[in-house]
Amino acid sequence: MERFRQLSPSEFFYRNREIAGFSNPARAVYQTIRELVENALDAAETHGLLPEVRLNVELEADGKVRIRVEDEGVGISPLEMPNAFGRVLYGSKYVLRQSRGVFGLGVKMAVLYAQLTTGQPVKVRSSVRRASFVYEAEIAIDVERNLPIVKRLEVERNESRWHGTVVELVIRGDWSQARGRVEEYIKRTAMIAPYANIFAYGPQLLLEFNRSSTKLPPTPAVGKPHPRGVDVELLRKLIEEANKNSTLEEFLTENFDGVGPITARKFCEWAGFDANKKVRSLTIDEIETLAVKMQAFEGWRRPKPSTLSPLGEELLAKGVKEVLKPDFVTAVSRPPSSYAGHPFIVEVAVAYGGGIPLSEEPLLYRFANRIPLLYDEGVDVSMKVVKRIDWSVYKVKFPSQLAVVTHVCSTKVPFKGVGKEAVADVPELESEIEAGIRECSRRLRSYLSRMEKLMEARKW
Amino acid sequence: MERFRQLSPSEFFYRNREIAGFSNPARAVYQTIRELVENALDAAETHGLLPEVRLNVELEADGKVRIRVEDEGVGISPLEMPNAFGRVLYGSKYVLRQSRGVFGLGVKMAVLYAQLTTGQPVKVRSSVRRASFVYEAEIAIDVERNLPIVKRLEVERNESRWHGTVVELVIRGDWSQARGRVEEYIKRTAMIAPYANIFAYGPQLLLEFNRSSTKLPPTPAVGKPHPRGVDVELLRKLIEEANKNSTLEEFLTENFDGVGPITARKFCEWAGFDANKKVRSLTIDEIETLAVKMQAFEGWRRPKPSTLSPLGEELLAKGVKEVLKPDFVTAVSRPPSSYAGHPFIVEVAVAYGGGIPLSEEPLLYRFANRIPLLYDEGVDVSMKVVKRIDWSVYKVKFPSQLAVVTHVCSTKVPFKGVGKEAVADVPELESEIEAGIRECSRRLRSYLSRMEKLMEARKW
Ligand SMILES: Nc1ncnc2c1ncn2[C@@H]1O[C@H](COP(=O)(O)OP(=O)(O)OP(=O)(O)O)[C@@H](O)[C@H]1O
Ligand SMILES: Nc1ncnc2c1ncn2[C@@H]1O[C@H](COP(=O)(O)OP(=O)(O)OP(=O)(O)O)[C@@H](O)[C@H]1O
Ligand SMILES: [Mg+2]
Ligand SMILES: [Mg+2]
Repeated sequence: MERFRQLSPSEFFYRNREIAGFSNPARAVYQTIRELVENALDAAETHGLLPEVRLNVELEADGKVRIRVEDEGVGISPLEMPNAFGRVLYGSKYVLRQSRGVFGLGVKMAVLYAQLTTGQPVKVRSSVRRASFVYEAEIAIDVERNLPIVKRLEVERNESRWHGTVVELVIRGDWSQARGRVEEYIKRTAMIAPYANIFAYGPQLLLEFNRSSTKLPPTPAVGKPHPRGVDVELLRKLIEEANKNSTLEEFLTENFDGVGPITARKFCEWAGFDANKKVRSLTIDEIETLAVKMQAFEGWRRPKPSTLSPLGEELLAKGVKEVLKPDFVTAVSRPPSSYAGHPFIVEVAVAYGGGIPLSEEPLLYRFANRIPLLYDEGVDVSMKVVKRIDWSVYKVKFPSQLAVVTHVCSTKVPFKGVGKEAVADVPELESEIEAGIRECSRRLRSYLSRMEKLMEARKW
Repeated sequence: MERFRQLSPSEFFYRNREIAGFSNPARAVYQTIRELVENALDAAETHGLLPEVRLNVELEADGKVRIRVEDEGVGISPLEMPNAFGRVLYGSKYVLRQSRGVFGLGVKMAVLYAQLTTGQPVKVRSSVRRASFVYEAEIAIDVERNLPIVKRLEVERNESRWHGTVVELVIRGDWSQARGRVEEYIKRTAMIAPYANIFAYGPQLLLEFNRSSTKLPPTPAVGKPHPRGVDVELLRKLIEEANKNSTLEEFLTENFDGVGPITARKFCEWAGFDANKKVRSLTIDEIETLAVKMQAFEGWRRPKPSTLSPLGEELLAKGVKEVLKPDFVTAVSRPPSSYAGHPFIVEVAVAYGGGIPLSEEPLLYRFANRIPLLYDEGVDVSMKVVKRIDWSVYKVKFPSQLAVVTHVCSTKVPFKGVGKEAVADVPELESEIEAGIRECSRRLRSYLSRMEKLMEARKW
């Protein structure tokens, strides 16, 4: 007889941690650092602060690795600390706004990994802006019940008026195998965030990236869902929460991005709905029809890109220049586009020569919401595009010193897994990436032609 | 100010359904069918029953697709039906035993998809063996609270003494784009399960695979964890549940696979623990040391393969022959191995000529726990091995009619994602796959040499 069981989300991700990137002792070190650094950067950028991030790695006796990340970001309230660090699927990034974090899972995976390899809780120290106190807690996770266990909580006066967060954990991991990837990850983070101060110290690791720009990209704003991306469940829930006298027109204008009364009425007319009908009186069949019609209607305004925060061509080119030191670099920030109601912007840079290593294929640097992606390029949409481009058309002959940098920003990057390593080949996204790469490559071709002519002129 | 929120597991997987394979309307049809068919096959095989599985697909008005899967498996009790179909992370396959299902998520993803595209609940009809009644329910999911909503429940007398389950859902999906993949999936399922009756009917779909063998592979047994795979959290929890007078020796022999009193005492001596110490008196530091020592000890017995159910060379070769109709086929079932305490067996078949299409590369058919894997071969361990083999060593010249079939059985297949499409390159697994492929390829080489000689002989 089959024995049934309910798993809590913490049990589920504990048992299936490899799916979140914690697949072996080296990868676990890499993923732990990533989750902490990405949280630290979000904590600054999402709040208009220039990031200050400091990573420290220390090897302890018998294979333990102590990982500490400090930031001067927005900080976290002591009321939220236990759940934010000790309850899986808890977070502040479930809103429609571009950020690195999206799942409410990242730091908890690192806390779980520390707990299962060393039994040690995470140490969190934080103070929010203008706060009089600094709070420090040791937090573990009750895996069966998905609840935080606060093992210690201390408060001290915030004499220096510091704000930010320090997160420290001890895991068992393979630093020697992870070191190279961590270094690459930090370098690429500096490439995509030239306005950030990022320091990384550890055994055979000393990286100091001082910001080369004090210009922070625009802070993304929280947005409303776009009508193109609705589904029956979302509609049903929004209708349930709606005022019981709301008309369909009011419902549409209040809940969706870029829908004004005129567009709402135009839609209702096209879809065959009465704009004045009380939205709470719709049957489930009518809600289903409404969802289908909203997805199909061609008259919606394009999704607002105010929820996004692209780097812009200047910053992207600057970051690539600083880190790769090429002879030539060009960047493009494509116009906003969208898929399934989610706005996105593709940014591409192409760099050539100089400090770029010689290679038989283009060196692809992939980014999504400013996160460097180092694994699984075999199933990534950018790699798919790069592989099918005939580079000879752009005067590139291999082996060559060619680097392609792709950056996808979206309120929902179509990641292939919770480990955030590869981006799925959504058609709208794929065509924007191709357009961006070709646009930059045409400029590269002009540069290479000019260089060719210069070479010939010198012969004479 | 950041607004924090807790997501239920159903909300999480609803929002991130692409990560579970529901990434677009065509893929959703494929994944829905997969989840239902895999459950139907488990329901028979895990209970020593020969599978009878019938898939029906019907297109309805305005883009809806009705999917129905019927089986004559073990059935499901009406007490478990609501949670099994309406509560995410609920299932009967969280035990250490080979099965297709592992996450307690599959059918709920399909139910969620139906709910969000058509608002319609799943219809489940089931009867367990020797039951007097057949139960039929319509179940939806309360997404916010992760609870089932039973919309209808009917009972009728089980006149025909039928046992099994019927699952029916209506989703919005792209059947024309999915059809080809579904057909391939069903064919490959028949290849790996030649003892099953599998019928699939739908628009441009008519497949009837009658079993070519009545020999069912051994039913896997539920096992205990292997000491090699422990972690601090697992030990802490097992110790908490242990009898308060249990000694360390008793604790080890009662909770772990293949640990008898002699091995337990040998381990304690090697690790520097007192075998008679009350296990509940261990401190967290001692538990951590215990975990590290248990992972490192070389004296454990190999994991028992009784939790596995390999096809065996005869059945595998038979299945490949039936479906691919090659001139030559050979199969090998490697001896049991393990990684991180999880036993696994790799089975490989290599087929040549006959009905196999001509191709520039080997055609790779991947399976894990008898599930055909059709996507993401770019990050799959079997593809990684196949790509690095120099096939000319085995007398294969491309283009060629060569098929390689790999089957990984384990209590925990290292899938790269909850969508179960690719297997990660765990070193022990990778080397077994390579050994299996080379073993079969050597036999292929002998065959090709014999054919070569025959050809030459004919010339004379
Ligand atoms: N360094 C930090 N400073 C301020 N807040 C933080 C910091 N680290 C974590 N948090 C808060 O804790 C929450 C949970 O973090 P966690 O990494 O688990 O999830 P996430 O970042 O929201 O999503 P993801 O799983 O994609 O990383 C965050 O949403 C954020 O509100
Ligand atoms: N056709 C069926 N016959 C009998 N039991 C079934 C059937 N389909 C589902 N079940 C039961 O419902 C449970 C939940 O199924 P579900 O597909 O959600 O999870 P799973 O199969 O355990 O794991 P996975 O998410 O990997 O598929 C199963 O564990 C099984 O006990
Ligand atoms: Mg995070
Ligand atoms: Mg299942």
